[in-house]
Amino acid sequence: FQFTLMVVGASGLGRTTFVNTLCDADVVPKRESDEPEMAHIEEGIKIKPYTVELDEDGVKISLTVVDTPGFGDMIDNEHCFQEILGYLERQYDDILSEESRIKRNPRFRDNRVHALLYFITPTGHSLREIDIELMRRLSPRINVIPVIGKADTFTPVELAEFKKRVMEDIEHHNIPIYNFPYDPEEDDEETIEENSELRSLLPFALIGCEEEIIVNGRKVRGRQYPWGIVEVDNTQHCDFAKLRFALLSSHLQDLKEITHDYLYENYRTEKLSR
Amino acid sequence: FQFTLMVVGASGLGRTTFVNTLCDADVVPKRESDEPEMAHIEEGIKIKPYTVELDEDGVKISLTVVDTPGFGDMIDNEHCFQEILGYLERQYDDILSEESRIKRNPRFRDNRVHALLYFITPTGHSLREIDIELMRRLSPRINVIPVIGKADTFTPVELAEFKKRVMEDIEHHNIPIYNFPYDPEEDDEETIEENSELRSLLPFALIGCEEEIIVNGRKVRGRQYPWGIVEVDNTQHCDFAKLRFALLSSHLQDLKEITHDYLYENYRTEKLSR
Ligand SMILES: Nc1nc2c(ncn2[C@@H]2O[C@H](COP(=O)(O)OP(=O)(O)O)[C@@H](O)[C@H]2O)c(=O)[nH]1
Ligand SMILES: Nc1nc2c(ncn2[C@@H]2O[C@H](COP(=O)(O)OP(=O)(O)O)[C@@H](O)[C@H]2O)c(=O)[nH]1
Repeated sequence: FQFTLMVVGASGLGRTTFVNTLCDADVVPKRESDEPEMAHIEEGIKIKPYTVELDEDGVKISLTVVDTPGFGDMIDNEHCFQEILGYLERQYDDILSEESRIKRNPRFRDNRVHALLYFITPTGHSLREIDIELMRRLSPRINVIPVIGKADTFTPVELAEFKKRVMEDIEHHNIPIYNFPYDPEEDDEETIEENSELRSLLPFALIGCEEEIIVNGRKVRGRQYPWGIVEVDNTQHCDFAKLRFALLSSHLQDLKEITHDYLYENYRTEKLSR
Repeated sequence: FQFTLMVVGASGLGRTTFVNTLCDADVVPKRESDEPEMAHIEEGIKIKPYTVELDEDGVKISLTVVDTPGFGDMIDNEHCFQEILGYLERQYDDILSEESRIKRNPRFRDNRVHALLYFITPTGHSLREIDIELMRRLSPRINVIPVIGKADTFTPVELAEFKKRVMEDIEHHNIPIYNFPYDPEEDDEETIEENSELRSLLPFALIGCEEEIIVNGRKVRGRQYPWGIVEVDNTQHCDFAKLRFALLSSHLQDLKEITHDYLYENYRTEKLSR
């Protein structure tokens, strides 16, 4: 299987750490130089794909992660949206031109992006203007899945309140995110239950970490604070494990089908009828 | 004693909670309505002073806190700087016109702001463009003290690294923040030691909370996580207690003197010689 995932969010929300935790490897390098003289040359947003081979319970997956460092770091972030949208549409244009070729190119790589994880800043308030605009502008071209970065900054009560408020905002602005769709009439009991559970977790509370800590003699991936240890793989502490299973296993096909049969087709119709 | 403190920072960094913890009272109301239809009418920045009477070990202090909700929430934040600078200079203009009056106004209130706490987003990377610009543009008019909001999102190692990087950035860009100045030749041993300790804490790691939790039978102000309890007043967990003592006790006079004798005088000279 091949799957392409884009991650977008303000810097410092743990995007890089999450990708490395997802792949259990140092796929995205930690910021090279945060030297003061380098750090403030705001180059704006960059788009960088990384590919890694994963083995999910015996199933080989070639996972491409498209990182977008620099999003939201400027005083004026208007052009960031264009850069990302441009990248997504270029992958669709490649398919469009490949489809109309007489002679197929055997080495053609389909780089369409199947899902976008949008890291929401854990403010405790409602969505900011930049959050709404990004999801609104990109959801016609890609499956947008909202997540909360550094979710360990919330107490359980605050987390529940924040999730509720974010989803209220998304519904109020009619933003068509990917919400694990199901048909209560057609689908079987198990699918309905699985999808409605995943939908109730939106936005997924993510915690990333790159260290292993020994807890009661066992090795766990976690963050060590003076007041306690947060465990990434503990579903009581965050939604990391459930999101990982949905992306790389249970919903990988669904995300690809929606991208190919719906999102790409819409783009193609729009483009050809101009 | 009278003291005026401004707090500035991106929303969701715990600014409101910090002020209420500092005053041990609900001085700044929690966001009134975060209703979805209200939340996104980005009105831009607002400037709201609140006054509260405090009793610091028998010394009465009339503390005015100037809150600045809306800073940094827009896609384009250029005008935020002007709004804050404008407010600070208007207080100086009031003094200027009062000074040149023949008949003094007995009820005149001096609203000059003596210090500004700038809440840096705990990204784990270097300062963002908006952080640099705010401190650079305001430090000629006010004592700027950088602090880290929601510092409980850092492990002790990450916190030490982040503090070091922030100060490297501030030095690299020659931003004249308030760094607890002392003169190794003139000052006595105790002052040198106290000021160099406070300087080494910059940027202060702040944690705010409004709940009381019972720990081992005692009431503490803290945040309760599934993995442990963070205590605001515990100097092992954050710098809240040390900053509070510096602002409301040991350095209150120093901050006022620098504002009146140096920052205001510079403004007056610039303005009158135009
Ligand atoms: N509290 C907390 N900190 C995190 C988490 N993930 C990463 N960090 C820390 O946040 C900082 C920035 O992480 P990074 O992954 O580089 O963020 P990015 O800029 O969004 O890619 C680093 O110091 C990480 O150790 C998390 O889930 N919770
Ligand atoms: N992790 C953490 N959360 C905090 C802290 N202080 C406040 N919060 C939470 O962050 C959210 C926003 O706080 P608020 O003070 O309104 O932020 P403001 O927008 O900067 O004024 C609320 O859910 C608070 O409970 C803190 O020190 N650490």
